[in-house]
Amino acid sequence: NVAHGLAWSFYFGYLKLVLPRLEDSIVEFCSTHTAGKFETKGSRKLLILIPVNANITHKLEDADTNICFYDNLPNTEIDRAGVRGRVYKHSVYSLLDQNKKAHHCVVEHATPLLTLYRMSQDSSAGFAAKDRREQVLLFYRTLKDILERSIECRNRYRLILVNDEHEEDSHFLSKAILKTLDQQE
Amino acid sequence: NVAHGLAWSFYFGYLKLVLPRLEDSIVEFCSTHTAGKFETKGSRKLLILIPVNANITHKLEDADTNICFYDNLPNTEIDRAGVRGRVYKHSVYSLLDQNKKAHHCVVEHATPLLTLYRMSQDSSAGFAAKDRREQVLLFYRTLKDILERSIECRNRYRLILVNDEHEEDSHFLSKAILKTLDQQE
Ligand SMILES: Nc1nc(=O)c2ncn([C@@H]3O[C@@H]4COP(=O)(O)O[C@H]5[C@@H](O)[C@H](n6cnc7c(N)ncnc76)O[C@@H]5COP(=O)(O)O[C@@H]3[C@@H]4O)c2[nH]1
Repeated sequence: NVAHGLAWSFYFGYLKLVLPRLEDSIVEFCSTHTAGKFETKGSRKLLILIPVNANITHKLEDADTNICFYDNLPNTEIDRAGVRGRVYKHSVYSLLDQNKKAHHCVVEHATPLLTLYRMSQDSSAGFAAKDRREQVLLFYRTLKDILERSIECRNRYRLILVNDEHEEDSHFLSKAILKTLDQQE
Repeated sequence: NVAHGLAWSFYFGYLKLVLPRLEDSIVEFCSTHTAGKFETKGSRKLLILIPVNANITHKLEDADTNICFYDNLPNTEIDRAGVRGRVYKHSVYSLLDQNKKAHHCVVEHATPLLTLYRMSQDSSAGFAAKDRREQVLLFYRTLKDILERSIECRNRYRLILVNDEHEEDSHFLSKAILKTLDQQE
């Protein structure tokens, strides 16, 4: 079950390292970005998008014109497995709601889904396209369990399962993200 | 089989992206590092260390005093899954051989082994410590097959399986790496 290992990899190789540093990163970002108010509906969490069809865009604004790249949080550098000062960063996006009001958030796709997608296209990987949706849901459930039990990660993230049934709505992604931000107030 | 998915992830999420750019990266490095000669025994490949006990050090010099960090290759920035300009880089090390002559190489551990190691320590991951060695060897074999069939990666890497039987030799890691460099002449 590929999704199981990829969820653990995402935790040990990334979320466990970066989530404890997120708060400080946002504080530093706010101190250097005084031009505009960093309006995040009170959210200082990493929003992690999990599209059920594993269809991941590299630039979120390509998926929805109500999403604009704003800036990157400051880099974190960590020595990892022989790579000196490997860089970890997150991107901040500005989202327009239905009233054209802008909100900022730290959001990205769950990168391991790219591997699931590519494996389903390569016949030698032993992973069929029809299994993909099931594997994405397994990834989501496994990751959810791991993170709920993790002291380092607790309350520092939101997992957003993105359904593909609404794709005819060209703003369904920004709406899905904003809905999640509203849910935590 | 966790190792199977991690090998594919290492390929699609890293090696397939960075290996085609390695040559240019080294050329740029040599043009900015004219003080000392970049002596690599003719190797312009990424050396990937795979320790069978999955015991990965974050700084290679901690494993062997004949290994010194030299400098990093220039950064590569790629937009990935919503992270704008995600940074990929490699570290260059200087290795002393038995005659105290220095050789440079671009070397790092296979990062997914960290996940295998951590999973074997976490009882909820469903992966026992006694399975680790077998999973590392499966990772190695799977990765070897994928890379041999990859046009993007061919001839741009060397996989170095590092046995743990020689750990009483404090210079076994530098010797294992140098032996690999010699083998390609
Ligand atoms: N040596 C090395 N240098 C790198 O820059 C690098 N980037 C990825 N990898 C390894 O390749 C494979 C595929 O990467 P992917 O991005 O799909 O998953 C990654 C990704 O989802 C997430 N992650 C890790 N680093 C970052 C990062 N800097 N930004 C965003 N996500 C990250 O956490 C997963 C596991 O990471 P690692 O456990 O470090 O090993 C990865 C993985 O085995 C790297 N290995």
